[in-house]
Amino acid sequence: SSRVIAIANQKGGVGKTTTAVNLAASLAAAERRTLVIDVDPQANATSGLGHPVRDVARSVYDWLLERAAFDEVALGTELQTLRLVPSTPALAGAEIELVEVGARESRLRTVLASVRDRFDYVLVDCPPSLGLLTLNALVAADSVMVPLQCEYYALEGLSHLVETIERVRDRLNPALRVEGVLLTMFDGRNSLAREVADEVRGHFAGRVFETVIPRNVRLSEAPSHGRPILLYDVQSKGCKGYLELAKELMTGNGAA
Amino acid sequence: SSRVIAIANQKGGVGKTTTAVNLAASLAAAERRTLVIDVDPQANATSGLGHPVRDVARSVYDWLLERAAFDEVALGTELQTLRLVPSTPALAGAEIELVEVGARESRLRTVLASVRDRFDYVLVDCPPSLGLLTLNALVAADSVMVPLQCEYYALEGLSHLVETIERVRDRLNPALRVEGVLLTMFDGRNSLAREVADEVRGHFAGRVFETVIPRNVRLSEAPSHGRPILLYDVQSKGCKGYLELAKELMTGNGAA
Ligand SMILES: Nc1ncnc2c1ncn2[C@@H]1O[C@H](COP(=O)(O)OP(=O)(O)OP(=O)(O)O)[C@@H](O)[C@H]1O
Ligand SMILES: Nc1ncnc2c1ncn2[C@@H]1O[C@H](COP(=O)(O)OP(=O)(O)OP(=O)(O)O)[C@@H](O)[C@H]1O
Ligand SMILES: [Mg+2]
Ligand SMILES: [Mg+2]
Repeated sequence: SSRVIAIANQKGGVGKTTTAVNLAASLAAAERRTLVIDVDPQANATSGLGHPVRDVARSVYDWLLERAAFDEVALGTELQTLRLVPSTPALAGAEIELVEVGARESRLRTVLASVRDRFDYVLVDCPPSLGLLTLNALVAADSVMVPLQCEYYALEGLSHLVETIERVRDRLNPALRVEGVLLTMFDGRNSLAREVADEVRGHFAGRVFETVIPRNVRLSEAPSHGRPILLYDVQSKGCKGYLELAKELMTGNGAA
Repeated sequence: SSRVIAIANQKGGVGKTTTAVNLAASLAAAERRTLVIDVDPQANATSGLGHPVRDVARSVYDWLLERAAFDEVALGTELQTLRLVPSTPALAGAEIELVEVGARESRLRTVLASVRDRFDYVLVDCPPSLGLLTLNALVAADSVMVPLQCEYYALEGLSHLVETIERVRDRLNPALRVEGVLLTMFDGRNSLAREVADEVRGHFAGRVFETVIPRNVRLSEAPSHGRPILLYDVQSKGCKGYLELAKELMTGNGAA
């Protein structure tokens, strides 16, 4: 059966989209049937997987409000076993539109229920906030993966994210667990990064992935070609990092 | 008379908070009376200026909803002429609470009107979204400064931000103009960064600051000491960058 994983962190620029796109591509390369759902109005995962935002006709917005079915919205990618539910900037309007709808936090869980079993992994890329779009992802998910840049401001926000996850577990999604914290953009020469990494491993013992994603400029170049790193530069350190992460996730060595 | 500048970009992690805190400190060091208003529920500008989030009793949330006066909310900092209106994570609730209030986009402009003339510069640090909190900043502001990391995803979001600024100008704040785009975390050895910088200067001719903020690890270390770079490492490249930016802003050489 399928595993739905929300990629979430309200801190901006920590590598959520880069993780959603490249972990999904690595899982697809290992022949797991994989779906990326982009619930960020920035629609970076959408363009990162080769679909320019201006070309997107129907999006996750239509699917959430049941104006379109999954098969009318889902797109293919360059990888056979990887599909995408795209986003658009118009999704920002959903935050306000959803406030007035009943059971507003579980729209995604509802529409995903009938299609999730077509996939082994469903990764949901979240915006940098704890608003209704991220809440929908947390309610629909089995677990949460938290990309974390090893910097002070990112560390500061972690406890607030964990509280939010616990509140969602208590009230809306009892099965929700933390898949793990993923250290991203890591530069071992930087003492602050090492200090933050040590602190996170202390606080979240057993819930931090072994795999650490290094800072690697090739990861930031790949999106301008609309391709995951696997299809842009398979030899790069960034690519090796996400292949390793996929392996760790598939073998269940992931964080508790 | 005072200048109110919103520091905004819905792309996460581009240096909004780092710019708000360090530009403000540089202006204060030049004896300009300066106020930072933190409207991001992450409250990074608040802790970056030495006020741990758990110590904040009253915040911008109370001021916006007129439950507290400016003088009950504003805090001092280590710099004589720099004050702060702090944020708290509870502010995330304001996005939903403000939806139901009349004239919800102009709450900040209303409460700021009676105090803005006590300051030469008011900088508003925005969250990574185009929701009601950022809209409040855009309606209250005279101009918008847009920190931009020289990366592909950040560039992609720029046109959407400019559209939003133009919509706010047409409907809610006719005087709003773009103070300028500020290139941040710039590493000249990186060809993608140079390409993005060239593209931005092409698109926004005359509206890009001369000053470019280099990537400098000291800027990411300073917040863990709750101090702006000026009080953490005045010799650093990052500090020189923000002092230069303050000078460019004060002499009016800023972008059109
Ligand atoms: N390991 C890495 N090495 C180098 N650059 C990276 C790495 N991971 C991500 N980046 C780049 O850093 C920037 C931020 O990453 P990304 O956009 O994935 O973060 P995000 O958390 O999704 O941001 P947002 O909060 O805006 O959604 C992007 O320009 C991306 O290309
Ligand atoms: N010029 C720089 N050189 C090195 N590190 C920097 C620089 N500017 C900012 N940083 C670091 O990069 C990270 C992102 O910066 P910052 O938090 O200021 O961005 P932001 O746009 O405010 O993020 P958010 O979207 O979450 O509000 C922080 O950890 C910060 O310390
Ligand atoms: Mg993203
Ligand atoms: Mg910030």
